Amino acid sequence: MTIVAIANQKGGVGKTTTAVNLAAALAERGVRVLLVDVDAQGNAASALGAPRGVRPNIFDALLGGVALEDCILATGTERLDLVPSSLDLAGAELDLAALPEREQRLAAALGGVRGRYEIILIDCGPSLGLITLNALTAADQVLIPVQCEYLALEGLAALIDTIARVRRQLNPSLCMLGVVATMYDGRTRLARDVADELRRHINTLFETIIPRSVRLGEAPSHQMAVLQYAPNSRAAEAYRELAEEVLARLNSG
Amino acid sequence: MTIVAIANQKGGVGKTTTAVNLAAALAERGVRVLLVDVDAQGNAASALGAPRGVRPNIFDALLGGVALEDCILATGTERLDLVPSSLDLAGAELDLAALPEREQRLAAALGGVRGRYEIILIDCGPSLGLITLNALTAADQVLIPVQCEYLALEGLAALIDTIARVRRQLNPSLCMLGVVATMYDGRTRLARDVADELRRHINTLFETIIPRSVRLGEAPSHQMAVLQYAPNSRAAEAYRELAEEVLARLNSG
Ligand SMILES: Nc1ncnc2c1ncn2[C@@H]1O[C@H](COP(=O)(O)OP(=O)(O)OP(=O)(O)O)[C@@H](O)[C@H]1O
Ligand SMILES: Nc1ncnc2c1ncn2[C@@H]1O[C@H](COP(=O)(O)OP(=O)(O)OP(=O)(O)O)[C@@H](O)[C@H]1O
Ligand SMILES: [Mg+2]
Ligand SMILES: [Mg+2]
Repeated sequence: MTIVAIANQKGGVGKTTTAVNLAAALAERGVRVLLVDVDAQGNAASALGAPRGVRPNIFDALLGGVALEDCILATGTERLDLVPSSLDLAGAELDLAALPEREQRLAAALGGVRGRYEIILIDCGPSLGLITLNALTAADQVLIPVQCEYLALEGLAALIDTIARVRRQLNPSLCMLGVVATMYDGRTRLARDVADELRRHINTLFETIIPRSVRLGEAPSHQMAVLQYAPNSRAAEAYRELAEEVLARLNSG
Repeated sequence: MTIVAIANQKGGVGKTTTAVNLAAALAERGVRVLLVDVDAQGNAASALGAPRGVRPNIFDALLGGVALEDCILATGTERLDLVPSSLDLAGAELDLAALPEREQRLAAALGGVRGRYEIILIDCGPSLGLITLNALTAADQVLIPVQCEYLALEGLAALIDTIARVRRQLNPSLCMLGVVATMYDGRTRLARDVADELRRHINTLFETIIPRSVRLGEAPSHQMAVLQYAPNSRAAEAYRELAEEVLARLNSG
């Protein structure tokens, strides 16, 4: 079983969209997947048609002594389950900070479900605080979505430094699964320039590029992944391609 | 003098873009403006052509005992100054939490510059943690950018609740300046539906809608506000209109 954290402190780059649609594409291909939402906004639940604001949730598993397997919800997608987030996470950094082994809480919680899923994806919020550190400490791999925008390039170096620091101090087995370019609009010179820049500097960049597509914005309002909402769209195809590349990288070791 | 916090915990909705271009539009109109960046990513500096990573910065003013006026940088725009952010802010929540009156640190720091500027804008990061609470406690008004996307609507109720809580517990004079719709692409039904939804439910919605425009993505790579980079663009016009509406609301009390 592999745990993949989907992280980037820059906001709105497509972390949740990638977590939800990659999870759905892997499940469609026969993989048993668990999606864990550690972002207080809890967008993953609504994007998958799961109820929002339910208990127990990830907050109860991290701080309330509830077993993580008791927080698992089924989704509208076969072979894809979800551990929902909680608004209470917004204040959880301070609670977590006071605990021993505060960075290891999620890794310990996930220990209980290791046998039930082949891949666990963790959707992180736009932060490099203690909750994202928990995700990076629990993970075997990190997937970084990067929007094809100039400002999104700026934070990438700081993020890669943080991942290296986590590998040195908290999780020696953490690897970089790769960087995926998102919201690519080939009609704009800006997106082409940013994609070129990524190809020049990032050696783990995925071949698959996720196009800017209104289908990805519409799918959450229909409470389903784009693979169900618009199965023949370029966006759905792109996430299926990404799933193939992810599996190839995970299987090649 | 008025302090306006630009906040929304949803990532990538146009907080920095609005902070930078509204500040530039107000300065163009003759208003003396200070932009304070409290987001660890520090995107405001590069979007305005100010150097990144300088000291002293907002971290030194909040936690290092440095006077805020000693952290002020000039920008490429006349009548617009900047207090730059710091990567160290990413870990500052835990340091701040241990201090007395931890939510009032920014309000106290801004006390020293009250007479020098007519408007102070605070660019917040994608969070509702202690640093954003500092901004909401220091502010007289809150401006909320909302992307015309379904997922961006979800967090709005939680944000408005948080603002009401801050008004009750920390800052009785905090008012809602308004909500501004951003990244509006009129060709998509999604954006039209979201804008309709905002008009129906948000009575402080600005008339001005910021269109989706690649000029706004390009301007930061040229280290200037869109008002200088593409002064006759729809995007520049929209931020000038927003500045007029903001001034009208501030002056009508
Ligand atoms: N390729 C795409 N094309 C068009 N829209 C997209 C694409 N990917 C994501 N979106 C939309 O852009 C917005 C931001 O995406 P998303 O919420 O997945 O980003 P995020 O990184 O998870 O944000 P946050 O930092 O708030 O957690 C959402 O409204 C989503 O529907
Ligand atoms: N109206 C617009 N049209 C097109 N692109 C835009 C628009 N507004 C902002 N952008 C671009 O979208 C991206 C997100 O905007 P921005 O960084 O201002 O959002 P933010 O809310 O400050 O993000 P964060 O949550 O990370 O602080 C940036 O690359 C910016 O250049
Ligand atoms: Mg998200
Ligand atoms: Mg920002």
